[in-house]
Amino acid sequence: EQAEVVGVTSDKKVAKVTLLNVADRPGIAAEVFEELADRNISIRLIIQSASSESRARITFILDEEFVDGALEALDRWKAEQLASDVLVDRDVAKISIVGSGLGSTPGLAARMFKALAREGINIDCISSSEMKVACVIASRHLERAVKVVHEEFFKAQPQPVAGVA
Amino acid sequence: EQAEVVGVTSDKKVAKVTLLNVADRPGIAAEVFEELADRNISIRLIIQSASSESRARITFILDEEFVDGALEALDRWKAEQLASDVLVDRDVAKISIVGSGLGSTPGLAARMFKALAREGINIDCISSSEMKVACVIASRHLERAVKVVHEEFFKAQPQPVAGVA
Ligand SMILES: C[C@@H](O)[C@H](N)C(=O)O
Ligand SMILES: C[C@@H](O)[C@H](N)C(=O)O
Repeated sequence: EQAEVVGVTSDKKVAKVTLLNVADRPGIAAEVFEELADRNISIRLIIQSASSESRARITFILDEEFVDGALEALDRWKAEQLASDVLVDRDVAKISIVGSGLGSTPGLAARMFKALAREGINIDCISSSEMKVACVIASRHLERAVKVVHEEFFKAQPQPVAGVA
Repeated sequence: EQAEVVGVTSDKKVAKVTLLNVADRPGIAAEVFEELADRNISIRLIIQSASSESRARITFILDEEFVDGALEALDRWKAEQLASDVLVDRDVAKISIVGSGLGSTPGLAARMFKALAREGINIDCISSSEMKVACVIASRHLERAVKVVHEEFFKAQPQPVAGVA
C-alpha cells in the first residue's frame, strides 16, 4: 500500500463544541447526536478520546452557521447535567491532509504536526483515519498553517487537487 | 450530496494507548508521532479532543503487533514526564461505518451510536470524518456490535454495493 498525500484542505467557517465530564455509559453519545440530528444540524467531525474515572469528553466541529441552532440543546445538556460544562469556540479552523494509506505509513501525520510546530501553531484537536488527518487550530493561524503544511508535502509545486472533498 | 453508508468495517487486532496530561503546547504531538515513526510503527487512528487548563489527552490506536515495539517509547515518555501516565489497553476493537457525505447528513453517526447503545455497548473513543465514523469498543463486544450496526444500515436486504473500494 503506497501511501500518498494528495491534498491539503481547510475550513475556516467552523466552530468547536466541547462537552466536559459526560457520563461514560452506553447511550450518551447517541442522545447527543440524535438531538443534533433532530435539529437538522450536520456535524463535520466528532472526537472523543479515551475516558477515565467513568467521565468522557466529547468534542464536535460543525459549520458556524449551525451554532445558533444548537445553543438551545447545549443549554439543556448543561441544565440537565448531561455535561458539567459545554464550551463553544467560534475562533477555530480545520486543516487536513487527505490521501490514501495514511494510517499505514508511519510519519505522515508526524510531518504535518511538525510543520505546524515549527510555525509555533498549537494543535487543539486531532482526528485521523486511513484517508485523512485533521487538526483543529486557532482560526488566526489558518493561512500560515495551510502554507507550511502544503510546503511540507508538495515542496515547490502547488498540486491541483481536483475533486477532493 | 446524497450521503450513503456503503459498509461496516471492523478490526479486532488493535490496541489503544492513551497519554494523559500532556502539555498543550506546539511540538508535543510532533514529538510523540515522530518517535513512533522512527520505530516504524504505523498508527491506525489518532484522537485528541479539546484540551483544557493547558493539558491534553492523546489517544492512538495501533495494530497489536506493534505494541511491544512502542513500549520503550511509552516508558520514556512517562519517565521524562511528557505524560503524567501512559495507559495501554489491548482488549479493544475498532468498528466503523464507511461511505460518502457522512458529515453532511445529520443522524448517520447517531444511528450507529444508538445501535450500540441498544445493545448496552459502551463507546470508548470516537473519531469521525466525511467518509467514516469509527468507534473504539471493548473487543468482547465486537461480533455483536458488527451485527447490530450492519442491521441498522442494511436491514434485511444486503445492499448491492457495486464498485466501492
Ligand atoms: C461518552 C459516550 O461515548 C458513552 N461512552 C457512550 O457510549 O455513549
Ligand atoms: C497536545 C498537542 O497536540 C499539542 N497541543 C501540540 O500542538 O502538539
